[in-house]
Amino acid sequence: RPRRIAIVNQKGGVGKTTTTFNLAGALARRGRKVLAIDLDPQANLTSSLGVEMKEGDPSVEELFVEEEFDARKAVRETRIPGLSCIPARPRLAGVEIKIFDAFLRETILDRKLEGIRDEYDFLLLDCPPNLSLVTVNALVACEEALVPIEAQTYSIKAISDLTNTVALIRSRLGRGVALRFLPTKIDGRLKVGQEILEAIKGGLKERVLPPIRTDANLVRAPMLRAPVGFAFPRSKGAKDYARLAEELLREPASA
Amino acid sequence: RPRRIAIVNQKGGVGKTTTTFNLAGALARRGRKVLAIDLDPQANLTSSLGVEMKEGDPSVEELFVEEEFDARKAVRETRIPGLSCIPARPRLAGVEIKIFDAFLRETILDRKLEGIRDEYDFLLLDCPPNLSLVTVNALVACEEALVPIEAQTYSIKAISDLTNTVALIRSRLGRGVALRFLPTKIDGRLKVGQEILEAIKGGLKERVLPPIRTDANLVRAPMLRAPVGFAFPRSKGAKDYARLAEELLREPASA
Ligand SMILES: Nc1ncnc2c1ncn2[C@@H]1O[C@H](COP(=O)(O)OP(=O)(O)OP(=O)(O)O)[C@@H](O)[C@H]1O
Ligand SMILES: Nc1ncnc2c1ncn2[C@@H]1O[C@H](COP(=O)(O)OP(=O)(O)OP(=O)(O)O)[C@@H](O)[C@H]1O
Ligand SMILES: [Mg+2]
Ligand SMILES: [Mg+2]
Repeated sequence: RPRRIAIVNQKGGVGKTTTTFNLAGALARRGRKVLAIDLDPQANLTSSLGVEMKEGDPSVEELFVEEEFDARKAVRETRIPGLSCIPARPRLAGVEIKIFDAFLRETILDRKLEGIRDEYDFLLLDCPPNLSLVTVNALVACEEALVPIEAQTYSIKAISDLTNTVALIRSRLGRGVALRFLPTKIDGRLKVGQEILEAIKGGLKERVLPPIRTDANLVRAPMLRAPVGFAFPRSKGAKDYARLAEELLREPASA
Repeated sequence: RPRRIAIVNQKGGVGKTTTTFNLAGALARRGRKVLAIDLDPQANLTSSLGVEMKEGDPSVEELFVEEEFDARKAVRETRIPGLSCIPARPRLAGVEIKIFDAFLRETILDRKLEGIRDEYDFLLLDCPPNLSLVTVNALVACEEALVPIEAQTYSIKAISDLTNTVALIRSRLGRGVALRFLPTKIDGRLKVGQEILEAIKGGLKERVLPPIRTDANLVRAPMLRAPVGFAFPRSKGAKDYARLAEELLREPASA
């Protein structure tokens, strides 16, 4: 029953964290129980959700490096009803080296989440800008992936590398995430963006979701520690992420 | 004599590659001999410069993993007079693990570049979106760093983490890069951007460079495999990067 969605794109700054943060908010506003998991050592999602980390507080790192660890111990509640978080912290940057030699190192996160995932309607995993072991763990732990893409030059190469990684996982594991593409920072005025977006859609067809338009409120909302649907409910950003939540609720997990 | 500049910011998508590509072009237009080094496994700079990699072609990876390697063997000429490139390739993603146990692993790049750097006026190093060993190698190999920053929510935390890393290097090595900040994607119309930019400037004072404005030509230029000063010489992007080159030529390396 729980939907497990990785928000992934190895290209930097395309809107992964903005999407995880505001989609989580939109689903919570629709009464769903959401667990947002921060997998980026830069911990932007963690700070956007207002989760403050003290010395000794467990984070997602413990899920990777502790042999026996109940993931529940790392879960933090946020001020938003129905929205919980497993936070990241800077030390997470060193986790790849620590798990490099571990047995079945690509499936650590999947196994650690087994125990808690049925308590939620949605698990959203915010990935870092790379295709490292941490990102692979996220892809293995999920059934779906949302890929925010900009109408920009380097997007096409990034998409191709990502689909190769997913295909590799599918060939090794017998299953792989259903990929869906989310155009972000879409500015109706920019013509070069339109051309690139059409080229991308041409290659991906039915798997492209309704776009998220540029909206300064999406920059402001994290400063207020509240998803845009709560902070600026009438804004373009709020409407677009509500529409995305609607689309995901309507469409089941399969591609 | 050669100026060695790392283009660095662990936040994704802030304009590191766009800055390396177009600053290299602007310096080449001013008759300088420039070596642009791609340190990102996603190799966006490499493809923007039109450098095609075949099986067996050496890349920056060889500088990290080969004991004795003449960096000259990895240098590729581009179509732009005075602009050369040491390319990256996807395999570079695995280099951190390979050098993790190496002796003086933070200084490998510096030592490998010693032999060739006097042949150039400028070395520009395009860093990946993280503070990994590769990025640390770039900071150790350079005397200056250009930090592209967006007028965005997560910039301030990113700047603080970066200055901590530089301070750590300075404490261990007795020297550290002179940091200069380059506001990018500045859109005069966006008010929230103005507020964040003022806050950032307030903290950084004289070390903030004249900004680079948003310009769709900066998205188009890599598609033409030509820096914006060559592809769209009258554009805002061309003017702003020419002004940046001017500022760097005027100001010597010390902070
Ligand atoms: N639709 C939008 N309109 C305006 N600004 C946006 C939009 N989406 C994202 N941004 C801004 O773009 C910047 C990058 O977004 P974000 O941090 O979500 O990307 P990311 O893919 O998570 O980056 P990273 O690769 O570093 O993790 C942020 O400052 C964010 O506020
Ligand atoms: N001044 C600008 N105006 C318009 N678009 C820009 C500008 N600067 C950069 N961009 C666009 O923003 C996107 C991200 O820029 P770029 O790839 O240079 O960032 P980066 O920091 O190198 O990213 P990464 O962290 O992934 O290496 C690119 O599509 C680029 O074309
Ligand atoms: Mg992010
Ligand atoms: Mg780049």
